[in-house]
Amino acid sequence: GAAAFVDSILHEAVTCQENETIEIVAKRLITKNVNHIIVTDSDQKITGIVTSWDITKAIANGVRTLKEIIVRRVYTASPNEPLEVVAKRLAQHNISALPVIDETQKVLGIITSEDIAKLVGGNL
Amino acid sequence: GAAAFVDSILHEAVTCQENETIEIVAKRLITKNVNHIIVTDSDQKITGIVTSWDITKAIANGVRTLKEIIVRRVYTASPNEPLEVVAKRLAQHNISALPVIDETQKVLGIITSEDIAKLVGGNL
Ligand SMILES: C[S@@+](CC[C@H](N)C(=O)[O-])C[C@H]1O[C@@H](n2cnc3c(N)ncnc32)[C@H](O)[C@@H]1O
Ligand SMILES: C[S@@+](CC[C@H](N)C(=O)[O-])C[C@H]1O[C@@H](n2cnc3c(N)ncnc32)[C@H](O)[C@@H]1O
Repeated sequence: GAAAFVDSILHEAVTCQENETIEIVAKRLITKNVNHIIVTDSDQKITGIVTSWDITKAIANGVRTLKEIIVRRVYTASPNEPLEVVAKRLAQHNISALPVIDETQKVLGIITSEDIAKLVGGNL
Repeated sequence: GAAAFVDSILHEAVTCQENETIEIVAKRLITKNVNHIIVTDSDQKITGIVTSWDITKAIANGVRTLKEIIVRRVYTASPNEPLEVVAKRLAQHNISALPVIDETQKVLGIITSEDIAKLVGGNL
């Protein structure tokens, strides 16, 4: 397809802090109508990711605190990467979103498999 | 892109029955490593869908039974539809999966935005 890059389809990320509860994070995912929330520190630097899948896992395993379900080893994307490259990354790791960060680990946004699938439908 | 149709990328759907619990459904989503489960009757006909987003919503709202979170008005796909058409349907309704059914409402499989995004990465 046309040379499309991450920065043309990334959108604003929903974020949370480590000291919040699973219930608060669940409410934010629902209010914002998304499946992914990026965990950040007070400088907006990425420290992890939590998804509706992780909250489902907490229910499956009877886990109560947010810190227990935060995923720390996060695959990310840079704004200037081609979409083919990030689509391959999603597929390789069987994940549905990549936080977009700059060289200082600051969160710039997020790109999801839903965003990429929209391109196939000619939505841009 | 090449003329691709739903039947070339659909995969087996994880299913459940109406009388199961939220916890059992959560465990199945995690064990199968997916976000969508299709609710079927004893003839494998579709009666609804539940996703990890719905389970997150149950946490956010303190809801306890599966029947309360099953989504009944389900958007679906047919095996012979072009991928562009189903990608547009996903985007239009802001959803991440379409159960694939035949003319008798029998579940043949499922297609997700992750499956479609893989095509952009040249995975097929
Ligand atoms: C392995 S996937 C399986 C289900 C489905 N493919 C999905 O992504 O939701 C679910 C797990 O991937 C993790 N995950 C999602 N995006 C991620 C990312 N960018 N980096 C690392 N883990 C991620 C989630 O936190 C969750 O624990
Ligand atoms: C509106 S989407 C918003 C979040 C995100 N876009 C996603 O799909 O997970 C979440 C809701 O869509 C519903 N949903 C997912 N696939 C569906 C489908 N094929 N038909 C009807 N509702 C569906 C889920 O049951 C859930 O209640």
